[in-house]
Amino acid sequence: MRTIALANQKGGTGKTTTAASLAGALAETGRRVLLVDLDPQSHLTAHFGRNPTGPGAYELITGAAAPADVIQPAVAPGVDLVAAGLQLAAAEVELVQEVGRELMLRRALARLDDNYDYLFVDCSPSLGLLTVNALAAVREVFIPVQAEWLALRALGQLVETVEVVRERLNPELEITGVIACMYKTRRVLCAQVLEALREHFGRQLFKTVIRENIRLAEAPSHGLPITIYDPGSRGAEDYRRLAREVIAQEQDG
Amino acid sequence: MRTIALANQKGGTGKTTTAASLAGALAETGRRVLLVDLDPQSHLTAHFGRNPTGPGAYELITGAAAPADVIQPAVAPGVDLVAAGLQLAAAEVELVQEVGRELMLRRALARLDDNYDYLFVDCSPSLGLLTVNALAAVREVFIPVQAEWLALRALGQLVETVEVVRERLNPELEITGVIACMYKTRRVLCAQVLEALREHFGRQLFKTVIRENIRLAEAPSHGLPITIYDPGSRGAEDYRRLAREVIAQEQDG
Ligand SMILES: Nc1ncnc2c1ncn2[C@@H]1O[C@H](COP(=O)(O)OP(=O)(O)OP(=O)(O)O)[C@@H](O)[C@H]1O
Ligand SMILES: Nc1ncnc2c1ncn2[C@@H]1O[C@H](COP(=O)(O)OP(=O)(O)OP(=O)(O)O)[C@@H](O)[C@H]1O
Ligand SMILES: [Mg+2]
Ligand SMILES: [Mg+2]
Repeated sequence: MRTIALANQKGGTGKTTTAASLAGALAETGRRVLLVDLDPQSHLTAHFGRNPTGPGAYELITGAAAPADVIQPAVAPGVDLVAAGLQLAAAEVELVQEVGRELMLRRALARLDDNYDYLFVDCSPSLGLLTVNALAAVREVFIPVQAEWLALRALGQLVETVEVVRERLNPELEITGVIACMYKTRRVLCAQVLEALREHFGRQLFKTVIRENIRLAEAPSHGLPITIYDPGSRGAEDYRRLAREVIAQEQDG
Repeated sequence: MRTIALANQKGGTGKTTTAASLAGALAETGRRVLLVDLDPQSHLTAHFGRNPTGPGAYELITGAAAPADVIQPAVAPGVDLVAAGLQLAAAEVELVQEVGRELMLRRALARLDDNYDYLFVDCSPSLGLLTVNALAAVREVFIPVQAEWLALRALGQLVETVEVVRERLNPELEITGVIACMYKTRRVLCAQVLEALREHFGRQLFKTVIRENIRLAEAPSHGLPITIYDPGSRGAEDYRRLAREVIAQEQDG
């Protein structure tokens, strides 16, 4: 099972949209995906039209519930979800004092039966305790980036945080993908930022660029991933192309 | 002096761009503006090409420095800035235990000489301790909103938080403006969300809609507000129009 955090502390860079859409595209190939909504704002949960207030990630990380109790099966074909849960907002403050506070998600996921090919954790726009929990619990990080200048400057700190987590908590952690999202094809600025990303990240930058497509912004209001909401759209096309690159990584192991 | 927090816990809704651009547009009318960057990610500080690592908001809220020591004058004509400062990221965790932890910014700003017509506090995408400090310290909240569905659902929680701060810490606090940002004029979805905002917020929703304009995304890479970077652009036009509405509010008191 590949375990991947979708992280970027800059707001609105496409983390949630990528979680939902990539899950949908991978599930179309028969791969089984588990999504964990680790953002107290519960947008991923809403993206699948689920109730954000039932038991969820909070109960999971505090050990109050086993994974099986909080997994909502088949929120889309081949995709299961652990909702954020109402209490998750309190977690960042409550858990500050707990011994081993950064390893709570990791311990919880260790109890997971290996029924999935992919586990994605959607993070909030911060590098706080919940995001550190995600980074300590997975082997890989994908970074969705908006191809704009203010988003670019956030990357340094994120890479640094991944480094610290690797050194102190999780030696296997690696940035295995950077995804250019919400790309506006006719903009010179986007092209310049993309070039800068390529120079900086080299092979870590996925070749697939996710273009801006209104269907991706509409899908959550219907509680559906793009691959179901509008399978013929550019948004679905781009995420399928990304999924193929992600799958090709399985070979490089 | 009008004191205004730019708040929205949803990421990437235009808070920082609005802080910089509205400041620039108000300063053009001769009004003096002080900006406080209360986001540890220091994007507003970067927007004016300033060093995010000098003394700044952290020293201000902990009382380690007086306002005069951390204000950087004339980052643009008529606009002064308190940078985020390197330590600000630590503040959310360090200050959790302090007595009166939500009122630290308020106490610091009370020491400010009344040299300004407008004070704007730019918040991070969260409803954590720093944002609560901002809400407890100002009389008004402007909410920049992206005209998209995932952004819309964040508003309920924000309004609730404003309510709690009003009841428990700051009885004068009021949402006096909602600003539709990054508006894509040809999109049906944007128009639908705008309609929903109008129904919900009525007069609180500014008539001016800030349209998407690449110049606004380019300006920060030059360390300039849009009104200086490209005064003839749509982005500058829209923010000037917004500034006129903001100024007209001065009459309603
Ligand atoms: N490629 C795209 N084309 C059009 N709209 C998009 C695209 N990707 C995302 N969006 C829209 O942009 C907004 C921000 O995206 P999203 O919520 O996925 O980002 P995020 O990084 O998860 O944000 P946050 O930091 O708040 O968690 C949402 O309204 C989403 O529907
Ligand atoms: N009207 C606009 N047209 C084009 N680009 C815009 C517009 N407003 C903002 N942007 C760009 O969109 C991105 C997000 O905007 P901004 O950083 O101002 O939002 P924010 O709410 O402050 O984000 P965060 O939640 O991360 O603090 C930035 O790259 C910015 O340059
Ligand atoms: Mg998100
Ligand atoms: Mg900002």
